[in-house]
Amino acid sequence: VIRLEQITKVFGEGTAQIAAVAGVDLEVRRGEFLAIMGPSGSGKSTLMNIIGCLDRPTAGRYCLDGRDVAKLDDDALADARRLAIGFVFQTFNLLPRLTALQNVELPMIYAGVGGRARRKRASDFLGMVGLAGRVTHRPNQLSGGERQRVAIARSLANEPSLLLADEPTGNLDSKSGAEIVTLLERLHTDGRTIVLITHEQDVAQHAERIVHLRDGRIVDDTARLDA
Amino acid sequence: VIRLEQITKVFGEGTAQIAAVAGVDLEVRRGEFLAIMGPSGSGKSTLMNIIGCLDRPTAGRYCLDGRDVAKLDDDALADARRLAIGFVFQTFNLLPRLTALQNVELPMIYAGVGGRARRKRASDFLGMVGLAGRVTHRPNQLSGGERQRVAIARSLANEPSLLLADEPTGNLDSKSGAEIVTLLERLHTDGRTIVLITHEQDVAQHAERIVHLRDGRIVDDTARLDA
Ligand SMILES: Nc1ncnc2c1ncn2[C@@H]1O[C@H](COP(=O)(O)OP(=O)(O)OP(=O)(O)O)[C@@H](O)[C@H]1O
Ligand SMILES: Nc1ncnc2c1ncn2[C@@H]1O[C@H](COP(=O)(O)OP(=O)(O)OP(=O)(O)O)[C@@H](O)[C@H]1O
Ligand SMILES: [Mg+2]
Ligand SMILES: [Mg+2]
Repeated sequence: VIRLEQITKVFGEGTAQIAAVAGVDLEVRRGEFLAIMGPSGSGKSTLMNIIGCLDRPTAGRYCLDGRDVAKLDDDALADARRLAIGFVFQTFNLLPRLTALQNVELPMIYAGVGGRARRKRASDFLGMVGLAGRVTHRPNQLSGGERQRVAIARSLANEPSLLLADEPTGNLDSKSGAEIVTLLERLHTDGRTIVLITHEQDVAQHAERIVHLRDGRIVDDTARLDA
Repeated sequence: VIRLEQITKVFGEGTAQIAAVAGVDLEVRRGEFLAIMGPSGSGKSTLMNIIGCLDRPTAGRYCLDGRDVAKLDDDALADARRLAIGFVFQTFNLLPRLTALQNVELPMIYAGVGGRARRKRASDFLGMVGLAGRVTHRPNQLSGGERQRVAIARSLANEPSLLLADEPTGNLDSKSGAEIVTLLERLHTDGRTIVLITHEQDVAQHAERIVHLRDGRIVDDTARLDA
């Protein structure tokens, strides 16, 4: 479902240029559960933004579901992204003036889901991440880990077939983190393709395959032995 | 140096009231290295904000260096905070229009440090957290872990005697995280008092004492056996 060929992303100009991603080839099959690990600054989030159609590569080709993403205009790209891809951002990116419930409803509003169904589903997703008691809170009334969980609930809103999660347990204690991993495993068993960036070995162990990045390149690609 | 007596912090009104911190007694001695752990939403950041004089308790008494903080007006509080306390925020709170170097310089500007000394020290602190190559980047040109490390460098700017760090390794891979823990240990050996909120057992193990929070209360307080 995802094919990246020689993907490169360069920031900046002249001598200050930084190749955040430097020639990555990666194929992810439909229904696969992949974890991406690597040092801070090794290009993981940059790569994820390209996969999620939030950024375009400087060079290389990206085919999503067999279609060359470079050939889609911005509107077609936004459509593909909105309905098929769920994204959990490393920095959450919640809207500060909306409640937790409204933040989770937002992708459904774009997808044209009616008000009552929307609120019911948003409330179910928040329940799934343990936030039933926080639905009317706004982001600045939530703890770090609660905001992270609202971001996770929001990514599930349109029941996307591809879920991209950038360090979804970084702000969670081990118990809440384990609950999120169990949730991801269930979503995977239901048939979704999941790409997960994580710094934690225990979280990565639940994926079927782990890819290691270093300085913008893939340096290791291992299937879990008992997968 | 820190004495909290029956500290309580309640948010909201009426039936929607939440006691984020519910009657905490805690003493931290000068030069101690304390870790605070607990589930997401258990009140750790709220407690830290009170210790750092960024928030006032709803009830209870907080004495910092023997002085009742409630008796200080906002200006005196800001002074105490600015010079003696270094704070690493869970959500970094960097200024988006300033470079990494300028963000680290900021507390020194408030402390009246001259331009050349400031830039040299800011650059040294950024070097200590492995960001010598990123000093001119602005926050949106930095990875999540790089922003976290700028926040750590900034907290050291005025060489504070009390360092409060809210999950400083949440966005770091194990190697960068270990480097930060080594840095904290060194700062502690130099005589600083350190209070660290963390979700990671390996990080907490480097403190001399671990306090566990649950639902706004202290449920465990253990000195490390070999400390
Ligand atoms: N807009 C930009 N301009 C210049 N450099 C950038 C920009 N965005 C990112 N970078 C650099 O690209 C590199 C890769 O960034 P990226 O966010 O992908 O890292 P990461 O692997 O996600 O790191 P972390 O684990 O810390 O989140 C970093 O060194 C960063 O400084
Ligand atoms: N302004 C506010 N209004 C209402 N409730 C709040 C407010 N700020 C925090 N809370 C609630 O207080 C509780 C404690 O929050 P706090 O940020 O201290 O938790 P935490 O232990 O730091 O959690 P985490 O590990 O997720 O960062 C949370 O359940 C949160 O929803
Ligand atoms: Mg990242
Ligand atoms: Mg917190």
